[in-house]
Amino acid sequence: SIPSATIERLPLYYRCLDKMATFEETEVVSSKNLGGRLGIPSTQVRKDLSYYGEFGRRGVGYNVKDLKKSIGKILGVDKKWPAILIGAGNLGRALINYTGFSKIGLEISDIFDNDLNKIGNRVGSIQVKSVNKLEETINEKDINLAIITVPSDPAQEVVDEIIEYGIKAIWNFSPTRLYVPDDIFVRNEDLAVGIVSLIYHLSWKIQN
Amino acid sequence: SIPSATIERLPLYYRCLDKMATFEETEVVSSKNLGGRLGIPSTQVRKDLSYYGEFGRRGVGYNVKDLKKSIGKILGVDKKWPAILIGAGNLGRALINYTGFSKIGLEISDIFDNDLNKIGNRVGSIQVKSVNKLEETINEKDINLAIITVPSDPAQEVVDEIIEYGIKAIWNFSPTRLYVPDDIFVRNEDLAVGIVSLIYHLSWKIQN
Ligand SMILES: NC(=O)c1ccc[n+]([C@@H]2O[C@H](COP(=O)([O-])OP(=O)(O)OC[C@H]3O[C@@H](n4cnc5c(N)ncnc54)[C@H](O)[C@@H]3O)[C@@H](O)[C@H]2O)c1
Ligand SMILES: NC(=O)c1ccc[n+]([C@@H]2O[C@H](COP(=O)([O-])OP(=O)(O)OC[C@H]3O[C@@H](n4cnc5c(N)ncnc54)[C@H](O)[C@@H]3O)[C@@H](O)[C@H]2O)c1
Repeated sequence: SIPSATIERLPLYYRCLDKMATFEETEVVSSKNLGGRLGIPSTQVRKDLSYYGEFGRRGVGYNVKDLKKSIGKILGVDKKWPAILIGAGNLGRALINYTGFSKIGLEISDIFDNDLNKIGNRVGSIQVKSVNKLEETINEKDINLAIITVPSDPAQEVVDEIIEYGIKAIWNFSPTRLYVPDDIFVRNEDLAVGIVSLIYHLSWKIQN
Repeated sequence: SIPSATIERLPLYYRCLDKMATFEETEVVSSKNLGGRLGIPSTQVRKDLSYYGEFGRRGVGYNVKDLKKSIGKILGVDKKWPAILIGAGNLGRALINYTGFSKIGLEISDIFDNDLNKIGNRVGSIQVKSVNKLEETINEKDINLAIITVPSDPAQEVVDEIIEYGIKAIWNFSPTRLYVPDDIFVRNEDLAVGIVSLIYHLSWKIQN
């Protein structure tokens, strides 16, 4: 089985190759050069890619466009991934308006909220729906992916409901641990951990 | 030296103890119970805390309020941390309006942008300033911490400038690798890595 650290480096390789293919004339790149741009040792680059097959030629390097395409296929970002977002608040709106997600195939098709003041409003080009329409939308559009930007208290309840309707993968921004069946993927983004670890280092630096 | 994985678990213990102290009557908690709420083995909880001293009594457990206070002190979240935010766009506005950061002492005091249409507008209770005022603000208010929510292209330039003015720690949301001197702390939040790894797992599940 492939280490999760390897899986998490693939998007970094993909973005770097995408930038090279878009902004530079570079046709071929070595593992040393690709790694150097990301602060990753060249041995690690070769090892990560070896889990997925043979890429490039020894001593020559990798063809930038080919490798980008191969990694894109491995990641699945060459396909379209319709998703729903629940919680049309501050963070939800920022995610909906972000143009960067379309490059990886994420397409937020519907937005849900339980606040009567928000239902019916538009965020970007999408109209906020009531949570009463969750079952109908998930079934009609065969949605597998949900983004959770509700407060932590209702998060578990919301997630239980959408799993019942068929959601298979959850991108969770609420700072709470979600209990889900084994066949459901959950990715937690806990922004507070990032800023607190920064404060921790700054605080220790100042004390010493 | 303390492993970064340990440092990153401390905010999770802190938040869990904070919830217990606020919403429950629980006075004492065992490492097994505290770990159980977070999906962390009790041996790991004890090991993490042992880096920072003796807490609780063997066989009895930890006093919830005392342990929360001790971890808060270790993390530095019992102090106030004034910060500036650069890039008053979608994500910047969501971060500014978030009430959860005040619990950990983060206080965004000033917001900057280079877009004439944004300068002078209010986000929450703060008025957006021109980037021309960065040096003056960082020096006058002795700010150490900056949040970067500009696009990736200008990010390095912005960071070079604020380090020159005395910024010591950077919370970076732009999807690009920042080159900074060794004494500067940088924490990168790369939201794309989270969603792409979710798509990766969903895609492989569907293929098999
Ligand atoms: N904004 C940030 O910068 C930030 C940072 C870190 C973490 N978070 C986390 O992200 C989540 C969203 O934060 P925010 O700042 O956008 O909050 P917010 O209060 O602005 O938005 C939350 C939205 O969820 C909706 N909601 C509440 N209960 C619901 C339910 N049962 N079903 C459907 N919708 C429901 C609310 O009506 C609101 O529109 C929170 O869990 C927060 O802790 C946000
Ligand atoms: N919004 C999201 O959900 C999201 C998700 C992932 C990553 N990001 C990253 O976060 C960053 C912000 O994203 P966003 O969606 O808020 O973008 P945005 O375009 O809405 O906001 C960017 C802001 O930065 C300002 N800016 C540009 N150059 C500047 C400079 N040199 N100095 C000061 N201000 C400058 C712009 O005027 C604008 O207000 C980007 O790097 C983006 O890739 C955002």
